[in-house]
Amino acid sequence: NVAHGLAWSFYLGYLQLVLPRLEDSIAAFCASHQATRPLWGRGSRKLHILIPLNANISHKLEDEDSNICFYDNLPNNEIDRVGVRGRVYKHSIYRVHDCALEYATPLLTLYRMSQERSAGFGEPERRQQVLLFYRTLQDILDQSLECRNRYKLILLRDEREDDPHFLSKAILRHLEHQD
Amino acid sequence: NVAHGLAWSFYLGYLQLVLPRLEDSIAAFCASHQATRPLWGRGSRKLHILIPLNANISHKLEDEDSNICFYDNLPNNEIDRVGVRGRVYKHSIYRVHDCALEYATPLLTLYRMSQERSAGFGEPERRQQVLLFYRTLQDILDQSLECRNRYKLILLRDEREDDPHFLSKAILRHLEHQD
Ligand SMILES: Nc1nc(=O)c2ncn([C@@H]3O[C@@H]4COP(=O)(O)O[C@H]5[C@@H](O)[C@H](n6cnc7c(N)ncnc76)O[C@@H]5COP(=O)(O)O[C@@H]3[C@@H]4O)c2[nH]1
Repeated sequence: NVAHGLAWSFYLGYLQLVLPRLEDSIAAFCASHQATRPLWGRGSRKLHILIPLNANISHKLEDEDSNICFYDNLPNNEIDRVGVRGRVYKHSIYRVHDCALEYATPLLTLYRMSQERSAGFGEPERRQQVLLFYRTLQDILDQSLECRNRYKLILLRDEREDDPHFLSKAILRHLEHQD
Repeated sequence: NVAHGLAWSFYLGYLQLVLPRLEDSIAAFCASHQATRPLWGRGSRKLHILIPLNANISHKLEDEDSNICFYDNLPNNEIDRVGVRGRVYKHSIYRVHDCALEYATPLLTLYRMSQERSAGFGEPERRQQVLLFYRTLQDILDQSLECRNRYKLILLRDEREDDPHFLSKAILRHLEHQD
């Protein structure tokens, strides 16, 4: 099953690399943005990872919900990776409540694979794969000491998607109840 | 199986994005490096992707073989991806024969997964997964019009690994026979 490999790849090739550095990146960001406005009042210093059950993803979050607006990027991380010198890893900060927010990248792969005939699965199996990805990633992260308390997985069920502020409401629910 | 998903993810999340832009990046690189030396005489304008069957990867190619040396990076590509504003994709140029060269990153995932008890496979299955990754990626790329003639997959069998210049020789063999 595809989702198992994608969950491991997302952890080993991304979260395990960037989450231990996130706290320092946010501190550097706050220091350089002090003058413009006191930041991060109620925000959370975790990486908020959106996992829509229907794998429906846009590349600009403000296109999904007008209550979400892009603020700025955290400082870049450059890491030598498999022959690419100084590969760049970056995160974007959004104004919902000041937080680093992005979709889980492998969902885009699952969405695109479900549209390719030769990839081997269609739309009905896709939801199962997204759910399996979410559960496998949760299990992996639960065992990871270096990523503990540095992330928040936000599973988005699509029953209220017709609400134009469905996304910001779901994020705020997570920020307020669990931090 | 894991390799199938990783091959699709490598294509949909990377090769399909960067290969169509590679020709322009190399042209921009040559224009800005004209003064230092006439570049790309015998080199190839494809992305050379190394696929070692034993999934043995280092992050700096000159550590593997002293005949390979890092020259410079191509200009960065910035693309908005799943909420990350201006995600950076870059390639490194090495002096073997002036070419863009990197390992296939998913092999690092396969290597690391084979060391994690809960990931579900060990070293003997890993070789099979690498071979399956290579074959699946070949099939996907064979069908891809936008990536045609823009890449070269270099499968590295490990029988001659004790030769300190095994890697540069394998690359030169590919460059000379197939371009
Ligand atoms: N949001 C986000 N920002 C990042 O910088 C990032 N880097 C990786 N990932 C996701 O983590 C996982 C593991 O990454 P890996 O590099 O092993 O595989 C990557 C890698 O093999 C290749 N690839 C993608 N971007 C690059 C890149 N910039 N340079 C080289 N290879 C790349 O194509 C695979 C799929 O990439 P994405 O489809 O972007 O999702 C990846 C993947 O789900 C990221 N996700």
